[in-house]
This record gives sequence, C-alpha cells and structure tokens, in this order.
Amino acid sequence: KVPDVVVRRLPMYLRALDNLENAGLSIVSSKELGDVTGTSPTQVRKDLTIFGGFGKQGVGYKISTLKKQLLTILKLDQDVKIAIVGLGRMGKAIIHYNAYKRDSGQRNSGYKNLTIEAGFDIDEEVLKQGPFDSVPAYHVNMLKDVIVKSGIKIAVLTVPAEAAQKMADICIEAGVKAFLNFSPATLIVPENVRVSNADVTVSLQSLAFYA
Amino acid sequence: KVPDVVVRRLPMYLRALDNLENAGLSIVSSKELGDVTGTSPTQVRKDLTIFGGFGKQGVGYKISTLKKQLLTILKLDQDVKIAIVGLGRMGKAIIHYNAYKRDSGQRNSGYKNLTIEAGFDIDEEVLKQGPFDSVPAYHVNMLKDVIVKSGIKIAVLTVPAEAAQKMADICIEAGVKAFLNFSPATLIVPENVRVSNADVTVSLQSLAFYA
Ligand SMILES: NC(=O)c1ccc[n+]([C@@H]2O[C@H](COP(=O)([O-])OP(=O)(O)OC[C@H]3O[C@@H](n4cnc5c(N)ncnc54)[C@H](O)[C@@H]3O)[C@@H](O)[C@H]2O)c1
Ligand SMILES: NC(=O)c1ccc[n+]([C@@H]2O[C@H](COP(=O)([O-])OP(=O)(O)OC[C@H]3O[C@@H](n4cnc5c(N)ncnc54)[C@H](O)[C@@H]3O)[C@@H](O)[C@H]2O)c1
Repeated sequence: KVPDVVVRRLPMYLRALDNLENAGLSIVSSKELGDVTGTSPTQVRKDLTIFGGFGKQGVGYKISTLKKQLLTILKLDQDVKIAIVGLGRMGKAIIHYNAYKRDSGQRNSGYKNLTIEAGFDIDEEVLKQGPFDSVPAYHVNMLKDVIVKSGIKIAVLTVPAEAAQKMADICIEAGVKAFLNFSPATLIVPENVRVSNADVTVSLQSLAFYA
Repeated sequence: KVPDVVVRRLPMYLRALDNLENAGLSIVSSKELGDVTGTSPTQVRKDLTIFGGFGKQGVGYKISTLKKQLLTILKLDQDVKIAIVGLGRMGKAIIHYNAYKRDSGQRNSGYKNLTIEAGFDIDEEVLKQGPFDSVPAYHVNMLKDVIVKSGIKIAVLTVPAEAAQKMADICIEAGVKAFLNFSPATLIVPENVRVSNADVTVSLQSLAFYA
C-alpha cells in the first residue's frame, strides 16, 4: 500500500516536469525536482523508488520518460471520468476551470485524460442552465444510472453538508472509488473507497504563518 | 527558515487535535497524530521539535497545551485579516463557506481569528449584491486603501488569469504578505511574499490513482 502523502506528490512532480520541459530541459536531477515541489532530493528518490526508481545515479531523470511513467502510475494514461455532484458556485467554477485548463493548450500532462463527464443537481432552475462548458447537467435522480453507464470512478461533492453522505452512498453503489469532498461533512465510506477533503481554510491557516 | 511542507502540516495537526478533543481525549501520542494526518510518528516529532518539542517521551502531548502552542506558531492567536479579490463563483463560495465554518460552532481552533475583512470586484453588478455574508464588497479601485487601513495581510485571488498579476502587485504595495492564488496565472512576487497555488486538478489527478 502506497502512503497517500506520496500519491499526492506525484501530480506535483508531473506539473514540475511539464514546466521544466516547457523551459526546454530534457534531464532533471532529484535536487531540481525537490526544489520545485518543496521536498528534498532524498524524498524524491524515495518516492520514485516505490515505483521502480527510473533515474540513473549521478545523471538524473529523463523528463519525457519520467512523465510517461508517472502518467501510468496515476492511471492518467487512460480515460478517467469524473462526476460533479452539486452545480452551485463551486461546482460550476470547477467545471469552468477544468475547461480552461484543457483548452488553454498548456503542455499539461494528465489533463487531457481527466474528463468531467457529467454534473448533477436537485434544483430544476439550475438544470435548465445546463450544459455547463459542454458538461451535461442531470437531475440527481439520474446519478446512479449515469455513473454506471459512463463508467465514472471519481466524484466531486459540491453539495451542502446535509446532502453529502447520501450522495456519496449512491455514488459508491454505482461504482465510484474516490471522492473530492468540498462539503464540511465527514463522509463515512468503505475501506476500498478514498476520500480527499478539500478545505480552503487549512490553506489560509498555513498562510497566517507568513502574514 | 521552516520548510513550507512543515508549515502546511500544522493546521492539519490542529484540526486533528480539535477532533480528538471533541471525542473527549486529553492526551495524544505522536502515533495517533501521525495516523489522523497521514504522516508518521517520526515526522510528527520532527515537525514539532522545530518549534520546541512540547511532548514528554512515552507520555505524549497534552492536547490543550499543544493546541495553544500551534495557534501561537501559526499566529492564529491574533487577528488575521484576509481580502478576497474577485467576487465571482469561487470568491463568493469561499466567503459563504468561511461564514458557515465560523457560525457552525464546531470546536475549530484557528477559525475565530481568521477574518475575511473585505471583498473586491471590478463589476458594478456584482458590487450591488454586496455585502456577502456580512463581508463588505468594494470596487477594485479601493483595494490599496482598504488593505492599508484594515491591516489585511493575506489575499485570496479568485480573478481571471489576466487580472491576477496586477491585483497581486497592488496588494503587495499595500502590505499583503501571503496569497492563496486560485487563478491559473503564475504570480511573480518578491522573496518575502509567500504564494500558495490552489489547484483542484492536482487533487483530482492524485485521486485517479485510486479510481
Ligand atoms: N472545502 C472548502 O474549502 C469549501 C469552499 C467553498 C465551499 N465549500 C462547500 O462546498 C459546497 C458547495 O458550496 P457552494 O458555494 O457551491 O454552494 P451553493 O449553494 O452555491 O451550491 C450547492 C448546490 O448543490 C445543490 N444541491 C443541494 N442538494 C443537492 C443534492 N442532494 N444533490 C445534488 N445537488 C444538490 C443545490 O441545488 C446547489 O446548486 C458547500 O457544502 C460548501 O460548504 C467548501
Ligand atoms: N485553482 C483551482 O482549482 C480553480 C478552481 C476554480 C476556478 N479557478 C480560477 O479561479 C478564478 C475565478 O473563477 P470563477 O469561477 O469564480 O470565475 P468568475 O468569472 O465567476 O469570477 C471572476 C470574478 O472576478 C471579477 N474580476 C475580473 N477582473 C477583476 C479585477 N481586475 N479585479 C477584481 N475582480 C475582477 C469578475 O467581475 C468576476 O466577478 C479563475 O481564474 C478560475 O480559473 C481555479
């Protein structure tokens, strides 16, 4: 079992490799990779050794090869389908941002296979405004059907706290394996389901240190 | 200089201590603290030693004391004032969430001193809808004046990419020391200013691993 703190660093390495490649580099050292992601060269080597190492002692890592390997480890070399549950401010902002990132043509690995497949809401007024940046909007009654039919594996919960657990239960029944939970509710899920809790306040609290 | 990855863990320890205190505990071990925050007991001890240690070998940490010490380290025992620049979907969602967290009475250390002091936008239609959850909405022309007068030290940037750098420059001139940047723009700031880039796609990419 790979520690989650390691898994969370992998997309940061991917982002850093994109930026370095954009700057014209083709080889990177664990020191450089550590610097741009706020970790140490030892941490970088330790993380990558879990998946097979990849670099040559003293030479560093070939950027294009390491990128491909990270995409495979993160399963971003296949299509990953996402549902947005709750099409209020946060839900629509995330859909719009994802469309911006995809269309902006930046050399961003891992974006093109991350697809927001469908959005869900309970409010007819909201549903009438859909689709949002070509993401179709369905009533929450369709949640199970659409998730099963489309093979959606990740759900973003941007619903009020009182609706979050129920929506999560339906998603799990339909085959969702991982959640990005924005609601303040603490989700209760089976062992094999992963929950990542987003919390802007935690980021603000760490910034207070620098204020 | 404390590594930023350590600073980012401190609010997570604080959150975990709140939850443990809510559950009626008064002492916690570095193992328990490591488990709830996804790090190791050794990492917990290493992090806290940077600031003076606090625990007793074999006994653990007194929750109420450690909480106070973390609040002091993060400067959350004083009033920390925040500006939200851009009152669109993200800006308003963050203001509303912060009000929910503050008013929900959950024993959440570090919330009560984290105050969203003011919001700013360029669109008169948006400004007419203010204040938002009692946060006053000002035109961006007032950004410098209000930041200086209120002593705001942190700014959340929820503006489009093309406006982000200019807004950051004005904030820095007015005394802001740290940014939570939601815009896709990469900010260029002086050495003594801290930028934390929020990116929902990085969280989604790490969740693909579990899908
Ligand atoms: N974690 C964070 O940092 C953070 C930041 C901002 C907001 N939030 C949280 O994100 C959530 C959304 O915030 P928002 O500002 O977008 O709220 P919002 O009120 O604008 O949107 C909520 C949407 O959910 C819909 N909804 C309600 N019940 C539903 C259900 N059972 N199924 C599907 N849709 C349902 C509503 O119709 C509405 O469109 C809230 O829980 C809020 O507390 C978290
Ligand atoms: N990092 C992430 O994960 C993430 C997620 C969602 C959105 N975003 C980004 O956050 C930003 C806001 O997204 P949104 O969905 O709220 O957009 P939005 O269009 O709903 O809101 C933008 C607001 O900024 C205002 N604005 C424009 N120029 C301004 C200026 N110079 N000064 C002050 N206000 C100004 C607009 O009037 C509008 O109210 C965008 O840059 C978007 O790409 C990032």
